[in-house]
Amino acid sequence: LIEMTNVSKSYESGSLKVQALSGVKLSIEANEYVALMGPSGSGKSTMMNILGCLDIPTAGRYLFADRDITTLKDNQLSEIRNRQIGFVFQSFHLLPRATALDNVELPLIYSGLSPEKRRARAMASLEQVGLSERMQHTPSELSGGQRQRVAIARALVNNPSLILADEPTGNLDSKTGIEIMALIATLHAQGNTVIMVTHEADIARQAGRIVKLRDGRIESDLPT
Amino acid sequence: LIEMTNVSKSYESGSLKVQALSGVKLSIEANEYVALMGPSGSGKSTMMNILGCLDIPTAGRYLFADRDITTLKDNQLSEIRNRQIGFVFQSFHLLPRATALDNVELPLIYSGLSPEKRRARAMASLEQVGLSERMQHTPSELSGGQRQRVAIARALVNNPSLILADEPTGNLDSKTGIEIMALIATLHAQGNTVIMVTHEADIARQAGRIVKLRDGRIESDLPT
Ligand SMILES: Nc1ncnc2c1ncn2[C@@H]1O[C@H](COP(=O)(O)OP(=O)(O)OP(=O)(O)O)[C@@H](O)[C@H]1O
Ligand SMILES: Nc1ncnc2c1ncn2[C@@H]1O[C@H](COP(=O)(O)OP(=O)(O)OP(=O)(O)O)[C@@H](O)[C@H]1O
Ligand SMILES: [Mg+2]
Ligand SMILES: [Mg+2]
Repeated sequence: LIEMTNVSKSYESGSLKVQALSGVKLSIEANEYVALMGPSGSGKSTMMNILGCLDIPTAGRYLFADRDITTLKDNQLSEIRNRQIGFVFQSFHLLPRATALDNVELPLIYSGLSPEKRRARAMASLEQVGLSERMQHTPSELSGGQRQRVAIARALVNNPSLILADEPTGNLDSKTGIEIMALIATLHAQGNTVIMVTHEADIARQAGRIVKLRDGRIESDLPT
Repeated sequence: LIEMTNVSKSYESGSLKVQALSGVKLSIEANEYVALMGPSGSGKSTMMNILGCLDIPTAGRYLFADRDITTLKDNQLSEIRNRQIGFVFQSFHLLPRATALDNVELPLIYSGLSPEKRRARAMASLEQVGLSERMQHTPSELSGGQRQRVAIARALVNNPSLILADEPTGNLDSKTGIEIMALIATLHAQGNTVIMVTHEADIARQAGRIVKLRDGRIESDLPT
C-alpha cells in the first residue's frame, strides 16, 4: 500500500536549512498496524504529512496504492485524502467557529450524501468517542481531550482505509485513552491500515510493528 | 498559599449550562508539589485557569497569598500572573508570528531589564529545555514537542514561585519528558510550588500529593 524510497524533506527559511527527513525507506502493506516513535523533532509528523499526501518529499519517491504521489494534481491528491485517508493531527486543526458536529461533518461534504445522512453519520462518529453531549460546542468551549476526540471522530467519519493518527491519546486520561485505542483496534480488525505516532511504549506495543526515527532517519524497524 | 472555598464555575451558551466545577475545596501550602488528575472534561484546565488568576469562579472564594482574587483589579491580577505565576498551557498559546526566542522573552517586557539582559535570560531558558538550535523558528516551523518546550521555557523565564503546568509532557517522547520532569523537580527543590495536570500515573507519583477530579468535583485528595 505504501512505498517510500529514499525520501528526504528539508525546510529552508532564509539561510537556515533544516533536514527533517533523510533517505527514508519504508514499505507498509494494507491492514498493517504500525507505530512510529522517536524523540521530539525527529521527523514523525513530517513523515505523517507525506504519508497523508499533505506534503511532498524534497527528494525520493512515495507510492500510495502504486501511484506516485509527486505526479498527481491537487484535485487528485485531495480526492485521496478525503476518501481514503483519515488524519488525526497532533494539533487537531479544528475550525474554531464551527461546532463539534459541523467539524465532524466537514469531510462528508463531497460524499454525495444528503444533509440528513451526513448529520446522522457525524453524530454516530461523535458517539463512538463519547461526545454526544458536547456536539453543539465550538472548540473553545471544549476541554483539550474533548477537542482531541472531535479530531478523531472527524478522521473516522468517512470510513477511511488508512488511518494516520499523530499522538491520538496525548491529551486523554487513561480510561478514555483505552477506549480510543479499543476503537482503533476494532477499525484495524475490520481490515484497515493504521499508522500511529506515539511516545508511549505500551501504546506502541498494540501495533504489529514499531518504526523508530532519530534525526530524520529510520533507526530501527521491527515487529513487536 | 492557595485557598479555594466552595468554588464553582459554570458556562452558559444560549440555553445550555455546563457545570465545569462544583463546590471545590482545596488548600495548598507554598513549596508543595501537587498532581491534578481526572477524566477528560472533568474540570482540570478550568481549575488551573482559576488558580492562575486567568478566570474567576462563578461562586465561592479563591485566596492567593491571602488575597481574595475576585476583589482585585485587572492590573493587579496581571501583575500577579506576570511576576509570580508561570503557566504552561495545554494548548501552548504561543504567538504564531513571533520566533521561539521572542515568545520566551515576552513575560520579561515589564521586568525593567535591559533588552540585552532579557535576550540572555530568554536564551538561557530555551537552553534549559534543549531548544537553543531552534530559537529563530516560529511555532509553525517547530514540531509539536518543540512548541510544548517553548511554552515551558516561557513559563519559567520570570523565575515564578508558582508553576502551573497543564500536561507539560503530553507531546514529548519519554527521554525528553524525563528531562523536563527533572527540570521541574529542581525548581520544586529550590522552594517553588508546583501544580501539574497529568493523566500519567508515573508522572503523578513524582508529586507529593494527588488531587483527583470527577465531573467538576474533588473525588480524592491524598499524599503519594
Ligand atoms: N467556554 C466553555 N463553554 C462551555 N463549556 C465549557 C467551556 N470551557 C470548558 N467547558 C466544559 O467544561 C468542562 C471542563 O473542561 P476542562 O477544560 O476543565 O476539562 P479538563 O479536565 O481539562 O479536560 P481534558 O483532560 O480533556 O483537558 C468540559 O466538559 C468542557 O466541555
Ligand atoms: N516549516 C518548518 N520550517 C523549518 N523547520 C521545520 C518546519 N517544520 C518542521 N521543522 C523541523 O523539522 C523537524 C521535524 O519536525 P517534526 O514535526 O516532524 O518532528 P516530530 O518528530 O513530529 O516531533 P514531536 O514529537 O515534537 O511532535 C523539527 O526539528 C522541526 O523543528
Ligand atoms: Mg510531531
Ligand atoms: Mg484540560
